[in-house]
Parts: sequence; structure tokens; C-alpha cells
Amino acid sequence: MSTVWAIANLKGGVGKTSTAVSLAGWLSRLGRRVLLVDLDPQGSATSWLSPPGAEDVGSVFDLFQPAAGAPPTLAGLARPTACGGLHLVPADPVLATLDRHCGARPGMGLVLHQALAGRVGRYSHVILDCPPVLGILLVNALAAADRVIVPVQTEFLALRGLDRMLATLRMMHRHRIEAETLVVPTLFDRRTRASRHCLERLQGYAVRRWAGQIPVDTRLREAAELGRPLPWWRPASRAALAYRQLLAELEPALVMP
Amino acid sequence: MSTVWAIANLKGGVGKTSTAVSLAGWLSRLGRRVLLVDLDPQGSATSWLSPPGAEDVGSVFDLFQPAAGAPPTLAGLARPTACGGLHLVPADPVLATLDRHCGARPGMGLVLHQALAGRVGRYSHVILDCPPVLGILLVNALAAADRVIVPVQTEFLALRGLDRMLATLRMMHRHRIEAETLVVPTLFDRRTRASRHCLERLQGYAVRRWAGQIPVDTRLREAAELGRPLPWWRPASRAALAYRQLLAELEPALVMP
Ligand SMILES: Nc1ncnc2c1ncn2[C@@H]1O[C@H](COP(=O)(O)OP(=O)(O)OP(=O)(O)O)[C@@H](O)[C@H]1O
Ligand SMILES: Nc1ncnc2c1ncn2[C@@H]1O[C@H](COP(=O)(O)OP(=O)(O)OP(=O)(O)O)[C@@H](O)[C@H]1O
Ligand SMILES: [Mg+2]
Ligand SMILES: [Mg+2]
Repeated sequence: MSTVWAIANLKGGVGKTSTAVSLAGWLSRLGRRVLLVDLDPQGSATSWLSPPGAEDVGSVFDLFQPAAGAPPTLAGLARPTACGGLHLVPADPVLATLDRHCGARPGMGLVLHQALAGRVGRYSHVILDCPPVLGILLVNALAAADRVIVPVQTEFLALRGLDRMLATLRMMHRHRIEAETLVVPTLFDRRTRASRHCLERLQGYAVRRWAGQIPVDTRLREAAELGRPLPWWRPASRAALAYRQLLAELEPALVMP
Repeated sequence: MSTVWAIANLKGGVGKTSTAVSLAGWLSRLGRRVLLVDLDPQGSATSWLSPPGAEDVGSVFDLFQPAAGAPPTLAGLARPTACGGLHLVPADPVLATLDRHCGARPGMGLVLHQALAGRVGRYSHVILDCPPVLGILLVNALAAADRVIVPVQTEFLALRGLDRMLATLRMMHRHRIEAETLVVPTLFDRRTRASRHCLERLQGYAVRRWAGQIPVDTRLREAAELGRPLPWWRPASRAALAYRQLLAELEPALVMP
């Protein structure tokens, strides 16, 4: 069975894509085969990792509205990236129409869960990058994931977003929230009061929180412009080292060089 | 007629809510009556401007699914805030269900446009804070707006978001994109190469761009935590002064003290 992680938060711009790409980057650098699935119609992970002008292939949309012929598989939709071991199922703007077309049809919340049943093409990990909206794609990701990683920007408005995210998880009957959910403080700037305040307030939430935090690091933006996960470009940068520590917490059995 | 501005971008976390609250803050400080409509189920503007524990009132959801009795009006849904002249139509998580319930029904794209026809309760300006997703709420906001203000974070991934936002505007037959759309560079950090690169690349887009930019300023986050628009709390801060300049461009007839 592949290990499936959903990277989700209803608040926009908190570092979901940066977290998904960075964790996938470390796993592939450490020799694992990783599948990154871009569930955001915005396609940030796809823009980050696809060479410009890459030909349009399928997206998970095909799993929901299969065309005639043999049903598509997730492994069949995967494309290699410039990093060995890291494959991507790209996003497509058409994903934005899924809620209108099939949001009300029964069973639509388990499409991804079924596609991930069994071994998906020998990937040790599947990482789901989620859009910042409560719709069919997020519901699918939360139903399919073994763990939910919730990046939370260390500032006031983002804490309100965490309240709603936890309420959504409870609504989805993820009773084992304690065991399955990990809050990851991101965009932490130790010089600002707002960041430090926020870290203190996170203590009060009834959910597991990673003891570290991802610092603000402009190298992440530069990595996106260069089309490489940060661990492949600047593995000793502040944010890359923080993501390595996060991975060590998520996968204690991994041997870290 | 009230002037209607939509603050929209499909990319998350680029400063839409910060821009909406700051422009509304300046207008109300300059003596105008302003209505801020929170169209984001996430409710960032509502969290920012409502006192904790404010009782739940209606949201624009009631315009789409009116309960029995007299149909609700936008002015009737408005609530005063701590700032004189600035009223808010709050958001509600139930807004996230609109696409599933009535996305496919004809005419659903013009509900807000109809609610804004004529004078809305003597407000000189109505500002629409949009969610980062292409759905019925964004479609309504773009159909109802006189101008569309597109905050764009000055970094690589956000430029891809701008491509999609402009494609969406064209899809909505807003032929007068040149006249009605204004790109506002946000989160500009003059010390980083990514920010400066981005500003140069924005020159190549076929859309009007504001000549200034909103600098990174942690006062904005602190203002959110204090529940005040930045112009009411620190009108001489870097970001507040930049938003004042933006307002002078949008409303040249306004007398700036
Ligand atoms: N640790 C960090 N240091 C500096 N910049 C960061 C960091 N993490 C993320 N960013 C930047 O913040 C912005 C938002 O990050 P990202 O796109 O990963 O968030 P997101 O939650 O996936 O957004 P969306 O809601 O649009 O999916 C990007 O410009 C990214 O480069
Ligand atoms: N000029 C700025 N300087 C510093 N921080 C800023 C600035 N503008 C926005 N921010 C911060 O960036 C984060 C995202 O801003 P904001 O919530 O306004 O974006 P948004 O586009 O409305 O996000 P969403 O997609 O979730 O609606 C917030 O934490 C906000 O405080
Ligand atoms: Mg993202
Ligand atoms: Mg917002």
C-alpha cells in the first residue's frame, strides 16, 4: 500500500503547495518513488514542476468523468518530472467545473480513494496538494488520505482558517483526528510579534502540532521560478532543512543522510 | 448608483482581503459610506472586522436561496463595524455549498448584479472580497462589478495565477478588460530578486497595471489581529500610504487630506 498524505487548508496562500513539493522533493532525493497529485484547478504544483509548454495530458478530472474506453488509472495519468523518482499527476482548469457537474451525485466523494486502493504503480508515497476550497476535490483528498498535513501560516487570519479546517475534518467523520492530523506552522518570521503570538495560540488547539516551524525563506520562491523542489536545488537552505526535520517526524524509519 | 469594485484573483493568499479591507478603510476614514461584502466562505474579512462572538446574521447566501417571506436585500444584510461609515455583509461557511446546490440553474450568475441594481442603501462604494476559486460567487462578483481589481503577489507562482484570472475575465465576456481591470502588485519586497523580477515581467501583460506597489508590511497582520482596517489604526504605515495612493488612482476626484 502506498502511504497517502493530503496537504490541506481552506485558507489560501499558507504554503500548501510549497509543503507538498518540498516533502515530495526530499522523498525523491532520498531515493523513494513519489507521486504528487495536483488537485488545485489553479495548478501551482503543475506550474512549479512542469517544463513550460509541456503538452497537456490528463488530470484527475478523467477519474470523475471517464471518457469511453478503458477507465483511466492514477498511475496512467502520472508524468515524470526533472527529478528522478518524482512523478506528477498535473492539474487542469477543468477541475473547477467538477462541483457543478457531479457534486450532488452519490459516491463522488470516494473516487480518489478507489483509485488509490492497492499499490499505485510502486510509489511508496502519494502526496495530494489540495485547493483552498471546500468542494468535491478536497472531500476526495480527505477521504483518501492516511494523514492530513495542515500548513498554518503563523498569523491571525490563518488561525481562523484552522478552526474551519478542523470543523471540516470532524464533519468528514475523521474521528481519529488526533492520530491522523498534523498542524505545521509555516511562513514563520521570528522577528515579528504576530508570528510569535500565533505560535503560542496554536498550543490551545485540540490537534497535534509539529514542534518545529517552517521559516520564511525567499529561496522557496526562487525554487518555484527555477522549476525545482527546494531540496533538489538548495538542500541546506533554512526552509529545506526545516522540511527535512518535518519529514523525519512523519517518517521516523527513513534514514536521513 | 453605487460604484462596485470586485477584488479578485484565483490564486490564494495574494492580498485580496487585505486590499478590500484597506480600500474600504480609507474610503470610510475619508467620510464615505462603504459596504464591504464578504463572498469568501472562509470569511477572512468577516473575521477581521467582526467583534468575536458577533451573532450570526445573514450572508449573501440568503440572496440565492431566499427563505419564505419578503426577499432579503443587500442593505438589509449589512451590519455596522467599529469604523463609522464602513458596513459589512458577513460571510458564512454555508456559502461553500452554493455551487453544488444551484451552480447549474440558469440565471444564477446575475443574482448579485440584480441585488446591486439601483442605490444600495446610500453607499457610495460597494467592495466585493472574492474567494480564490472559480465558482458561482466569483462569477456573480465579476458580473456585478464596475471594476475588477486583481492583487498579484510579486512572485513566480502568482504570475501563473494572473494568466488564469485574465482568461476567466475574457471567458466572462468582459471585453472592456483594458478599461475595467487593474492589476495591483502586492507583497512587494524590494530586497528580493523574485519581487523585482516579477515587477518587470508584469510589464508584458495586456492589462492595465497600477504604477505603484503594496510593500510587505507586518502592520497589516497586526491590524487584522486588532480588528481594525490599517488606515484606521496606522494611517502613516508603509502599506497604508501605498493603499492611499492606489485609492487616489481609482478615485481621482476624492480629496485626499
Ligand atoms: N516558507 C516560506 N518562505 C517564503 N515564502 C513562502 C514560504 N512558503 C510559501 N511561500 C510563498 O508564499 C506563497 C504561497 O505559498 P503556496 O503557493 O505554497 O501556498 P498555498 O497554500 O499552496 O496557496 P493556494 O491557497 O493558492 O494553494 C508563494 O508565493 C510561496 O512561494
Ligand atoms: N502587504 C502585505 N504585507 C504583509 N503581509 C501581507 C500583506 N498583504 C497581505 N499580507 C498577509 O498575507 C496573508 C494573505 O493575505 P490575504 O488574506 O489578504 O490574502 P487573500 O488573497 O485574501 O487570501 P485568500 O486567498 O485566502 O482569500 C495574510 O496573512 C495577510 O496578513
Ligand atoms: Mg497551493
Ligand atoms: Mg481573502
